[in-house]
Amino acid sequence: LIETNELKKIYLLGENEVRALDNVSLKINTGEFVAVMGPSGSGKSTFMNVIGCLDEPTSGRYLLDGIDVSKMERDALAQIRNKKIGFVFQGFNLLPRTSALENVEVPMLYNNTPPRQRKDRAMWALKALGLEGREHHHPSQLSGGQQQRVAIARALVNDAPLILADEPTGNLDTKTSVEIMELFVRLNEENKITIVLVTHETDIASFSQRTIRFLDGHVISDKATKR
Amino acid sequence: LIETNELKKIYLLGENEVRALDNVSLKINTGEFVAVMGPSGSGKSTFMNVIGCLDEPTSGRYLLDGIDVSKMERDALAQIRNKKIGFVFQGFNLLPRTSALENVEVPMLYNNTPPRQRKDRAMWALKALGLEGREHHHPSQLSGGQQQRVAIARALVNDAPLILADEPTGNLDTKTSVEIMELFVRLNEENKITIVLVTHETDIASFSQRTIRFLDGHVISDKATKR
Ligand SMILES: Nc1ncnc2c1ncn2[C@@H]1O[C@H](COP(=O)(O)OP(=O)(O)OP(=O)(O)O)[C@@H](O)[C@H]1O
Ligand SMILES: Nc1ncnc2c1ncn2[C@@H]1O[C@H](COP(=O)(O)OP(=O)(O)OP(=O)(O)O)[C@@H](O)[C@H]1O
Ligand SMILES: [Mg+2]
Ligand SMILES: [Mg+2]
Repeated sequence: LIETNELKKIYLLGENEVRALDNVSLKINTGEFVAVMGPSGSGKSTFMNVIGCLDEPTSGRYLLDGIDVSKMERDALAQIRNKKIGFVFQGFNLLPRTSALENVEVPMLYNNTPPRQRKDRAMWALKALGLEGREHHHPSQLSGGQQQRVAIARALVNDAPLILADEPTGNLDTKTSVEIMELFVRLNEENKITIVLVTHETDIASFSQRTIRFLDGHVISDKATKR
Repeated sequence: LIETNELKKIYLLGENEVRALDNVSLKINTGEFVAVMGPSGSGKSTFMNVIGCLDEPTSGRYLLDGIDVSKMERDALAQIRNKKIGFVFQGFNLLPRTSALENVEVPMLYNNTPPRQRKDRAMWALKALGLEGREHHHPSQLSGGQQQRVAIARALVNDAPLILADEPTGNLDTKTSVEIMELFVRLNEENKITIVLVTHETDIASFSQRTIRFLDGHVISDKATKR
C-alpha cells in the first residue's frame, strides 16, 4: 500500500538545516497495524504528513497503492487523500467555530455524501467515541480529551482503507485510550483497514503488530511489536 | 497557599447543564507537589483554570495565599497571576507568529524585566528543556513535543512560587518526560516551588507526593501518591 524510497525532508532555516527525514525507505502492506515511535523531533509527524499526502518530501519517492504520488495532479491527489486516508492530527485541527457534529461531517462534504447520511455517520462515530450528547458543542466547550476524540471520529467517517493517527491518545485517560485502541484493532482485524499510529507509549504501541522507530530523521529499527 | 470551598463550575448549553466542577473543597499547601488525575471530562482543566485565576467559578470560594480572589480587582488579580503562577496549558497556547524565544519572554514583559535579562532567562529555560538552537523558530516550525517544551519554558521564567502544569508531557517521549519531571522535582525540593500537575500517566504522577482524583466534577480521592 505504502512504499517510500529514500525520502528526505530538509528544512532550511536561515543558516540551519533541519533534516526532518533523512533517507527513509520502507513498505507498509495493506492490513498491517504499525506503530511509529521515537523521541520528540525525530521525524514522526513529518513522515505521517508525507505519506498522508499533506506535505511533499524534499527528495525521494513515495508510491501509494503503486502510484508515484509526485506524478499526480493536484485534484487527483486531493481525491485520493479524501477517499483513501483518514487522518488524526497531533494538534487535532478542529474548526473552532463549528460544532463537533459538523467537524466530523467535513470529510463527507468532499465526497458529496447526502446530508442525512452525513449526519447519521457522524453521530455513529461520535457515539462510538463516547461523545453522545455533546455533538452540538464547539471545540472550546469540550475538554482536551473530548476534542481529541472528535478528531478521531472525523478520521473514521469516510471508511478510508488507511488511517494515519498521530498521537491519538496523548490527552486521554487510560480507560478511554484502551477503548480507542480496541476500536482500531477491530477496524484492522474485521475491516482490514491499514493503521499507522504514532505514539510515545509502549502500552499503546503494544496493540500493533509492527513497530518502526525513528531517530533524527532515520528509521533505526523496524520489527514485530513486543507484546 | 490554595484553599477552595465548594467550588462549582456549571455550563448551561441550551437545555444541557454540564457540571464541570461540583463542590470541590480542598487545600494545597506551599511546597507540595500534587498530581491531579481523572478521566477525560472530569473537570481537571476547569479546576486548574479556576485556581490559576484564569476563570471564575459559578459559585464557591477560592482563597489564594489567604485572600479571597473574588474580592480582588482585575488589575490586582492580573498581577497576582503574573507574579505568582506559572502556567503550562494543555493546548500550549503559544503565539503562532512569534519565535520560541519571544514566546518564552512574554511573562517577563508584564514584569518590566529589562530586555537583556529577559533574553538571558528565556535562553536559560529553552536550554534547560533541550531547545538550544531552536529559539528563533516559530511554533509551526517545531514538532508537537518541542512546542510543549516551549510552553513549559514559559512557565518557568518568572520564578513563580506556584506552577500549574496541565498535561505537560502528553506529547513527549519517555526520556524527555522523565527529564521534565526531574526538573519539576528539583524546583519543588530545592526552590520550594508548589507544583500542581495534571497527568493521565501514573508513571508521571509517581514523581508527586500527593494525588487528587476527579470524576464528574467531584474529588473522589485525595491521598499520598503510590510509588
Ligand atoms: N515546518 C517546519 N519547519 C521547520 N522545521 C520543522 C517543521 N516541521 C518540523 N520541523 C522540524 O523537523 C523535525 C522533525 O519534526 P516532527 O514534527 O516530524 O517530529 P516528531 O517526531 O513528530 O516530534 P514530536 O514527538 O515532538 O511530535 C523537528 O526538529 C522539527 O522542529
Ligand atoms: N467552555 C466550556 N463550555 C462548556 N463546557 C465546557 C467548557 N469547558 C469545559 N467544558 C466541559 O466541562 C467538563 C470538564 O472539562 P475539563 O476540560 O475540565 O475536563 P478535563 O478533566 O480536563 O478533561 P481532559 O482530560 O479531556 O482534558 C467537560 O465535560 C467539558 O466538555
Ligand atoms: Mg509529532
Ligand atoms: Mg483537560
